[in-house]
Amino acid sequence: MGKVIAIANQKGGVGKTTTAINLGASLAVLEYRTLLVDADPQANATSGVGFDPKNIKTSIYECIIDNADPKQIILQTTTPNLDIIPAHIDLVGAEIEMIGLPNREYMMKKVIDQVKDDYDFVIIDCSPSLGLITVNSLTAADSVIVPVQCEYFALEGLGKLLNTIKIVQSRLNTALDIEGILLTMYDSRLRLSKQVVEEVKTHFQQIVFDTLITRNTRLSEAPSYGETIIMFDANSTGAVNHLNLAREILQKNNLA
Amino acid sequence: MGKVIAIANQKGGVGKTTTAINLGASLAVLEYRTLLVDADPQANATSGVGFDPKNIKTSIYECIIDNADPKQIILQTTTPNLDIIPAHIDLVGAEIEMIGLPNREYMMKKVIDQVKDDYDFVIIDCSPSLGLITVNSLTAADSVIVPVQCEYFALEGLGKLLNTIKIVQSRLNTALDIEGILLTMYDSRLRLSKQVVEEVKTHFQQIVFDTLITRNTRLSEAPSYGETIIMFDANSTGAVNHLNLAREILQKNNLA
Ligand SMILES: Nc1ncnc2c1ncn2[C@@H]1O[C@H](COP(=O)(O)OP(=O)(O)OP(=O)(O)O)[C@@H](O)[C@H]1O
Ligand SMILES: Nc1ncnc2c1ncn2[C@@H]1O[C@H](COP(=O)(O)OP(=O)(O)OP(=O)(O)O)[C@@H](O)[C@H]1O
Ligand SMILES: [Mg+2]
Ligand SMILES: [Mg+2]
Repeated sequence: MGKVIAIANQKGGVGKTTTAINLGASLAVLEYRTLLVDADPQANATSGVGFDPKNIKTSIYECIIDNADPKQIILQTTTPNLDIIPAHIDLVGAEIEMIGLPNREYMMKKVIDQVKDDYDFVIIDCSPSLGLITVNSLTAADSVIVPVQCEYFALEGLGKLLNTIKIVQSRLNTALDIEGILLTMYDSRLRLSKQVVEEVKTHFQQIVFDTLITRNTRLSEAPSYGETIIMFDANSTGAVNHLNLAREILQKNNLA
Repeated sequence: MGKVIAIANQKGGVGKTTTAINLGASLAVLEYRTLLVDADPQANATSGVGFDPKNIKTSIYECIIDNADPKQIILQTTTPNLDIIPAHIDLVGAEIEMIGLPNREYMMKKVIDQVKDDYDFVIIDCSPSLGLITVNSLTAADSVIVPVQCEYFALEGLGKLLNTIKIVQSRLNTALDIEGILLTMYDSRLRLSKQVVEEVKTHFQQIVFDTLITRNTRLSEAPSYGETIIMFDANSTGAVNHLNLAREILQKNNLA
């Protein structure tokens, strides 16, 4: 019975894709069968695990809009226990096509429900928006991880996102939980970084992960080789941070 | 007769808002009357110049949806020659409201055309998406600046964005020009940074700005004080880079 976790934040460039790929890879290396779902038309999670988005013929788009069988679309990555439902640029058009359809908020859930029992975890990478596809991902999810970059603008948008999560919880998915707020790109040399961590821990105490993801260039180099951080450099702080995050989530869910 | 420049890239966190605010501030300090237009519901440009988005009663939303007079909504910033049409979170709903309206792609243009003659430059900060509001901004613009972070994922999305610009040029705004591709968050110590610069300069030669915006923590600290980089730390490399960018644009437009 796979646990579905969405990675969401409408602020751009905060580490959603980096978290999705590398938390997925960490769970996989700890022997948990994991499925990534790329719900961002930019298809960064798809290319980050080694697939060229231009060569993707069928993707999450066909599953949502054409009712294609997700089991036929799933791709295996080079990491054992890590599969992906890829994205394609066509996904940009999906939001317009879903407007007016009766169950438009539940279309992603319908897709994920067909495959989640084959996995221990399903991780959905969302685009930097609170549009219909992100709402669909939150409706399909059991919980959501909110990456927050240790920068001023990233702090600003947090309240708005938590509001949206409350709306989804009350109207579309009463079971949606907050798995946690994840502080990313932390740089201990910067005063601003420390201030943001202080601020987030003060306001959101219980739901902030103990694990901090520090700024680490190996994390930004790995996707250019189409590799997760575990494959690319298992000794890097980026790899250690994401393995710690995986363990923290497993403990919290009484799986470790 | 103000020149309208949109700052756009659907990739998140590449420096769109940082460019809009600090290019605007640089043009203002060089005595060019400049208007910022915040076309992102996150309202980062609005808070970055010192206004609390929660206190904004009327914004670009009312101008587009309710035909409010933009001249009544314009706010003066603490920087002489720099005004702003602020954003508000309501803007999230605008895209849905604009679907089906006859001239839905030209609504931003209608607003900007009412004020642009009062300024030398109008700079539009776009959200990380290629939705209707960004298309509106590209339709209202004379040219577009594309910030590209010196990272792998930022490179990936460039082709798609340039495609979208071509579509807008052919169907909605034949006069739309590319003002340039701006490389941001450059860190000369990182191999990846250098590789991205190489790659972009090889593929896009003529349209890449000579000015590089280097990674500089003062740029990310300034918005937490509600100040532009020029006010916050005029001697920082962040300030020098944006002043150079302003001069490069002025020269290109035979204004320097
Ligand atoms: N801890 C880190 N250290 C260094 N670089 C990082 C780190 N996390 C992410 N990055 C880099 O920062 C950039 C932004 O991260 P990423 O693309 O994962 O963010 P995102 O939230 O998914 O962006 P978008 O909003 O566009 O979907 C990427 O180039 C990534 O490689
Ligand atoms: N050259 C730079 N050096 C250091 N930090 C920077 C630089 N440029 C931008 N930043 C910081 O990086 C983060 C992302 O920049 P910014 O918010 O301007 O990007 P954006 O493209 O507008 O993001 P979004 O896609 O969410 O609108 C911000 O916290 C900003 O302060
Ligand atoms: Mg992403
Ligand atoms: Mg922005």
